[in-house]
Amino acid sequence: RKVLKKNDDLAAENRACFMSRRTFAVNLLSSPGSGKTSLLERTVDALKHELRIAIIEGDVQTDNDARRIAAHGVPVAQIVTNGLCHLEASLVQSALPQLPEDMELCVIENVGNLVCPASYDLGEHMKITIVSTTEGDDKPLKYPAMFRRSSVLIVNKIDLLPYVQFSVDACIANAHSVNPELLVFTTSCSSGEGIDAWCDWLRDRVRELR
Amino acid sequence: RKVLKKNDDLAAENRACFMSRRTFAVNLLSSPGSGKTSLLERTVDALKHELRIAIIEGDVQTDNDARRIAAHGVPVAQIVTNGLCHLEASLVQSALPQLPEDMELCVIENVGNLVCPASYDLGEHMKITIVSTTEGDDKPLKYPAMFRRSSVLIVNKIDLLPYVQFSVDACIANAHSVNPELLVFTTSCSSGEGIDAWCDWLRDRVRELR
Ligand SMILES: Nc1nc2c(ncn2[C@@H]2O[C@H](COP(=O)(O)OP(=O)(O)OP(=O)(O)O)[C@@H](O)[C@H]2O)c(=O)[nH]1
Ligand SMILES: Nc1nc2c(ncn2[C@@H]2O[C@H](COP(=O)(O)OP(=O)(O)OP(=O)(O)O)[C@@H](O)[C@H]2O)c(=O)[nH]1
Ligand SMILES: [Mg+2]
Ligand SMILES: [Mg+2]
Ligand SMILES: [Zn+2]
Ligand SMILES: [Zn+2]
Repeated sequence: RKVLKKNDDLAAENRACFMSRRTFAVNLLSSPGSGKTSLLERTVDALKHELRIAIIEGDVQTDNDARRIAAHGVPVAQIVTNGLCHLEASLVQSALPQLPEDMELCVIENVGNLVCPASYDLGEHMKITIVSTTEGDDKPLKYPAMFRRSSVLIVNKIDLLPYVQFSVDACIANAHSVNPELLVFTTSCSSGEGIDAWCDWLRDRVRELR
Repeated sequence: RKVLKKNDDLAAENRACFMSRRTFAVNLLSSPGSGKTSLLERTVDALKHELRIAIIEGDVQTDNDARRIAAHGVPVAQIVTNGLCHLEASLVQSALPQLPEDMELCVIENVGNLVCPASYDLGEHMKITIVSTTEGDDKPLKYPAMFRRSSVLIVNKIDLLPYVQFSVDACIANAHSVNPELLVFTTSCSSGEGIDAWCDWLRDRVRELR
């Protein structure tokens, strides 16, 4: 379709911009409320003293998430889509001038939606999808495109495992049946479990680029 | 837009069909994994001996949810959207012939998505939106259109309240700031708490129509 072609052209421009500045750019995706902002708060706290980080927040309404991130002391730009259920490359392009040119890591938190954001390239290096243990371990099978196009799967809220019907092994097996290359982390943004391993991996990706 | 106009025409046909048969039709909405199918399993078990119930399941991929419902012994039709992130009236219209004409209650479980399903009338009497306590109490503010167009809000997974940062009062206040008319139930599909009150209300709506 013509819409995606135009989007892809702008995404390529964004990507060229990230590459020329050697900024590692990530598109962070999940259902509403899986913990995207919570993971960013933990990640920013762990890495802000050693990496120049900036965040782009995408939401249908409110700037709540940008306020949460700003309180952690890193640059953040809020995109309000006014009803659009996904971010597009043009929205990211218009947000970029609000952020420092020398940022080493740029994470774009997409609109909470497990379907169409998978189809809109924003110019990122990779897509990272979060699934919460409270959503059911069948999500990779029921919403496959997102998992197929992602490089990393984060299973978040593992502190809630004792109280929900969720098998981490089944979820990972389902995800690998859709995308065998998927790298998996398990985390809890409330207890902090698994955050170090995730941050170590992310730091390595940023360092590799520079 | 022309797409929504055509959809609205088909929705009107569906609605006329439901009304002529005096079927109470509900469009059940939420994020992925909030508990739509779990609530339907509980509801069907509670009401199937006194009401003629049929379910329409909408999913991007798999017929997992229809199998879960079928195991409870009521008629169910599965719509697989193959990537479309919401149900449309035409899909519901083509599923209706698979269900008994004398059904008294028809619940349409929509694709898990808090954004665009709000814009597609399926011919239902009302939209019912579920929020899980694990998603955060800010969802009505961040994804307002769904709450504005719904008649009922169900706050599900209240058994998990001791383990999450979620205020039921704040969530309800946020929802009422978007839609003051919203009727609210709180439930747990695992403990069964609140299910009776929800089923009582639903039975009354079906009875009213006949
Ligand atoms: N128990 C527990 N709760 C968590 C965890 N991570 C996030 N939460 C809670 O989950 C809810 C949603 O978290 P957010 O970080 O706002 O989720 P989000 O994906 O950014 O949500 P949207 O941007 O609205 O789509 C909040 O109430 C958080 O406190 C976790 O690891 N464990
Ligand atoms: N603790 C707890 N878990 C629940 C509750 N309701 C549902 N769950 C769990 O939440 C997960 C998702 O439930 P589903 O009923 O499949 O959710 P859904 O909204 O139908 O999901 P999709 O159709 O994939 O969008 C499952 O692991 C359920 O066991 C509840 O009240 N309490
Ligand atoms: Mg967020
Ligand atoms: Mg379901
Ligand atoms: Zn979309
Ligand atoms: Zn859609």
